[in-house]
Amino acid sequence: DIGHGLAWSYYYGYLKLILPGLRQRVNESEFAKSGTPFLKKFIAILPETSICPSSFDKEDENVKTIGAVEFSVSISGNVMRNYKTAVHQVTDPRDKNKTYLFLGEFCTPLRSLYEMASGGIAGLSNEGRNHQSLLFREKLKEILGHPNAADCKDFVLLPYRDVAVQSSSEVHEKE
Amino acid sequence: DIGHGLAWSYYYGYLKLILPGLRQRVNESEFAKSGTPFLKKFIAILPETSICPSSFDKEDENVKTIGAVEFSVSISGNVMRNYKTAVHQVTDPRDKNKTYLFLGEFCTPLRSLYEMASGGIAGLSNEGRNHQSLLFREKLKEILGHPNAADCKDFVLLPYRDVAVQSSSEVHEKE
Ligand SMILES: Nc1nc(=O)c2ncn([C@@H]3O[C@@H]4COP(=O)(O)O[C@H]5[C@@H](O)[C@H](n6cnc7c(N)ncnc76)O[C@@H]5COP(=O)(O)O[C@@H]3[C@@H]4O)c2[nH]1
Repeated sequence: DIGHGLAWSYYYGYLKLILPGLRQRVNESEFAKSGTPFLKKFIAILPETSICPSSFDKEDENVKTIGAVEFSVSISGNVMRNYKTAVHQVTDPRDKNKTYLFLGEFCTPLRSLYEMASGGIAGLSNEGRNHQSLLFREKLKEILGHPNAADCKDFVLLPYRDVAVQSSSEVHEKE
Repeated sequence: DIGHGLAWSYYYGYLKLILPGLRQRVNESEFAKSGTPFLKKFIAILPETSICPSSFDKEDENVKTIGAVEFSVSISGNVMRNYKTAVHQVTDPRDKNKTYLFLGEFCTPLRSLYEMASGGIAGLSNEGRNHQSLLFREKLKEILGHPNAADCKDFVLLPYRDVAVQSSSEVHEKE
């Protein structure tokens, strides 16, 4: 199943690389020194539609990307491949003086699922896409519960009902 | 199947992003101006064992990584994510004055397959790993043959019999 493959790939090709050293990199960054409350876990948002907006800024006027924590490592012949973990600032809409910081993204493997359903080659239906997204999430939770993944604890999988952005045909299909 | 998922992810999450503009970026780079013969297609090497060395330099004294062609784009909430395409110089062992350049890597999704077979969580056997590698290659060829992938022609999938690096236990398993 595609969703399972994406979960294994996300774990071994990304989470296993960025999570073990993340908290330390964050603590050594300028963002941690700012004194702003900072949730130092990597948040991977799982939009229900698998639509992964390219950036947070356009999606929510209260969220602004202010930079990234990064490191480089040679992987698979790609010398000093760069891994960036974006840092975002959230402003409390009821009190513009209250801000806090978080790390995260829209869970990138879902972007491939969305493309498979809309890209015209894979022939994946929206139901198939949603099913594979569920398989991805279940498999990733299972992997992260394994003792070998103990160094990947600074991570949150966050499902997000972005149903409002669905076109009327998608809403119709759901019914 | 895992291999199929990795092929779709490699296509939509990487090849579709880097291949369409690759030749132009290469032609505008310092490497193209050097006058050295330059094969301007992206080469993804598929080691038979799925072992993906971190860099070419250690693998072959005649190959040296001399830089990269890169660009940045906001993907999935990761602002200005960096995509590097490594440039390698090959020296002809029979004539040290003859060099040529190529772009490429050890096909990164295979690295996840290798980790799945050796990482102790997935329980994937070496036969399973080799089978998924074959499925990956077949699916990727199929995707790249589709009319929608016409802008991804500057690409070569290169299987490589790296069997010599197998431990005696792997060779034994194969028999
Ligand atoms: N947000 C985010 N930032 C990253 O830097 C990153 N790097 C990987 N991933 C995701 O982890 C998983 C495993 O990565 P892997 O490198 O094995 O496969 C990658 C890899 O084979 C190739 N690829 C993507 N970006 C690059 C890159 N910059 N250099 C080389 N290869 C790349 O295409 C596959 C799919 O990439 P994404 O679809 O971006 O999602 C990947 C994937 O789900 C990332 N996700």
